[in-house]
Amino acid sequence: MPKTLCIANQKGGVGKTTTTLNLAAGLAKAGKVTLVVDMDPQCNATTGLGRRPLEQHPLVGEESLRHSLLTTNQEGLMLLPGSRRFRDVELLAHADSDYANRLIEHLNHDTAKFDFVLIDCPPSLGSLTQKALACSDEVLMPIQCEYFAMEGLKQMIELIREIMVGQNQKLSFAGILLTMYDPTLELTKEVEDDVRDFFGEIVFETVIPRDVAVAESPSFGISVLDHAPRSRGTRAYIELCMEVLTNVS
Amino acid sequence: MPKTLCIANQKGGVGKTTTTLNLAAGLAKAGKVTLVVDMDPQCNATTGLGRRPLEQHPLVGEESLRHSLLTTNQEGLMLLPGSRRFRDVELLAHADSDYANRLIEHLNHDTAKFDFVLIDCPPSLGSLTQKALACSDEVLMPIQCEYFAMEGLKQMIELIREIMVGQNQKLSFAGILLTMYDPTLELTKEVEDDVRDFFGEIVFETVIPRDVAVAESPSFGISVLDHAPRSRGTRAYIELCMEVLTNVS
Ligand SMILES: Nc1ncnc2c1ncn2[C@@H]1O[C@H](COP(=O)(O)OP(=O)(O)OP(=O)(O)O)[C@@H](O)[C@H]1O
Ligand SMILES: Nc1ncnc2c1ncn2[C@@H]1O[C@H](COP(=O)(O)OP(=O)(O)OP(=O)(O)O)[C@@H](O)[C@H]1O
Ligand SMILES: [Mg+2]
Ligand SMILES: [Mg+2]
Repeated sequence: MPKTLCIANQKGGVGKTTTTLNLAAGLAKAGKVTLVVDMDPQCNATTGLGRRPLEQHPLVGEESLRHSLLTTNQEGLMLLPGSRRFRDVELLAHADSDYANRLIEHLNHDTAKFDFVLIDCPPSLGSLTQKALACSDEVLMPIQCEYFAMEGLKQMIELIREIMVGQNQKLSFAGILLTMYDPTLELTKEVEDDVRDFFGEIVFETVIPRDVAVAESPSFGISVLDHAPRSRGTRAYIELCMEVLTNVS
Repeated sequence: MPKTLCIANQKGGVGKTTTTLNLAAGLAKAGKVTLVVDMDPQCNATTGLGRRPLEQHPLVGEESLRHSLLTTNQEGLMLLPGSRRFRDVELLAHADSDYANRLIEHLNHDTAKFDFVLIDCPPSLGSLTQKALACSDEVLMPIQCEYFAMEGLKQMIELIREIMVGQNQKLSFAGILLTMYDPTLELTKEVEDDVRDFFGEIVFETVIPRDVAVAESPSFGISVLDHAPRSRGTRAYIELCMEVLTNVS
């Protein structure tokens, strides 16, 4: 059975998709067969891997996921693409629909050959994110070191705790990841201190620096590890990958 | 009747809340009585103005909005705070609920004394944003000059055109606003050229530079115009305010 990681945060633009893609590429380079699942109607994870969104979301169809899996520019990394079709988003997001169970079933049956499954979530605490949390082993929360960051995090943690005691007893925290970190800004330091004081152990040692190479790589459909192998962004995502692998074993 | 502006973009973290707060402060300083409506369950517009979210969302209750309006640290600027309560978010977001019409009724009846109403939207194209679009005169779309920016914009424009011919014939484009603009990055220049080539006239002349003073101001509950009056961020938001006032008249 694969280890399923859900990359989630209600706050927008904090680096969820960027972390999903670059962590997945790092895991694949470390020899782990990895799948990225795009649960965001924006389909940024799909296009960031150089692929196009599907007409119909694979999780809404009857067929097994195996038929929809795509290869990527990174060996050992596959993609379950997303869909922008509103009908599918509404179907998947409808809280009491049986699509909820289908997601869990689909993911449990069709992903056995993977070592890791990473699920990229939309910026919301609605049903799509809740379903992704319900079928994950761990949740990784990227946050920016900015004022609004702390606000949403506490609400997010409450929701995760509810799911941990309710729908998914196996769910645990992979960690909180500081992204777009700029050590020259006082604001960054202040928020980092707050987050480490408040959340302690569950904050990753690794921080991801703000680095334009990271923002450029999705336009080439590759990870920053391939786009700019000697960049600070690459070094940080490799470090994160090592930290995730150490925590998992 | 006030002019109602909806600040929307499905992409997260592009500066929707920041633009709502600083444009509203600029309009108030220019002598226009202005109301900010917080439609985002994250309630960043509420806390960014130094206020706390309500237990129950004012749009869900029976009472007139007048009872829930709050003053802010800026004279001439009032706030209709948001709520983080899931029940309310689900109620407001349920596509076919009565609450859709209630929003339009509430806004039409209780805001007559304002010159401008600015609605801050969540990072989604779901019902909350669609309802806000349905009761607005104009829509302002902040975007970052980054690769994923263009992806979501086309889908957003399609949705807006649908609402323009369907539910709300009075809706028009206020404009596309480039935010967190960093002229030293090639990526910024490339995306700006793409956006101006593709969308032409509807892109504001004014661009908002990346400026840490802008990110600091919400932690004091004031706009960047008060937090750092001589900053580049302040100058840009005052310029934007002039451009919006010129376009409106
Ligand atoms: N370390 C970094 N350095 C520089 N830019 C970054 C970094 N990480 C992410 N970005 C850029 O910041 C923007 C936001 O990142 P991303 O889209 O991954 O966030 P997200 O949380 O997935 O957003 P959404 O909430 O819309 O899903 C993107 O344009 C991305 O390229
Ligand atoms: N011009 C700027 N310079 C520097 N930082 C900025 C600027 N504009 C916004 N920010 C910061 O970037 C982050 C994202 O901005 P903001 O929260 O306004 O975006 P949003 O689109 O409202 O996000 P969401 O999609 O979560 O609602 C915030 O931490 C904000 O302080
Ligand atoms: Mg994303
Ligand atoms: Mg916002």
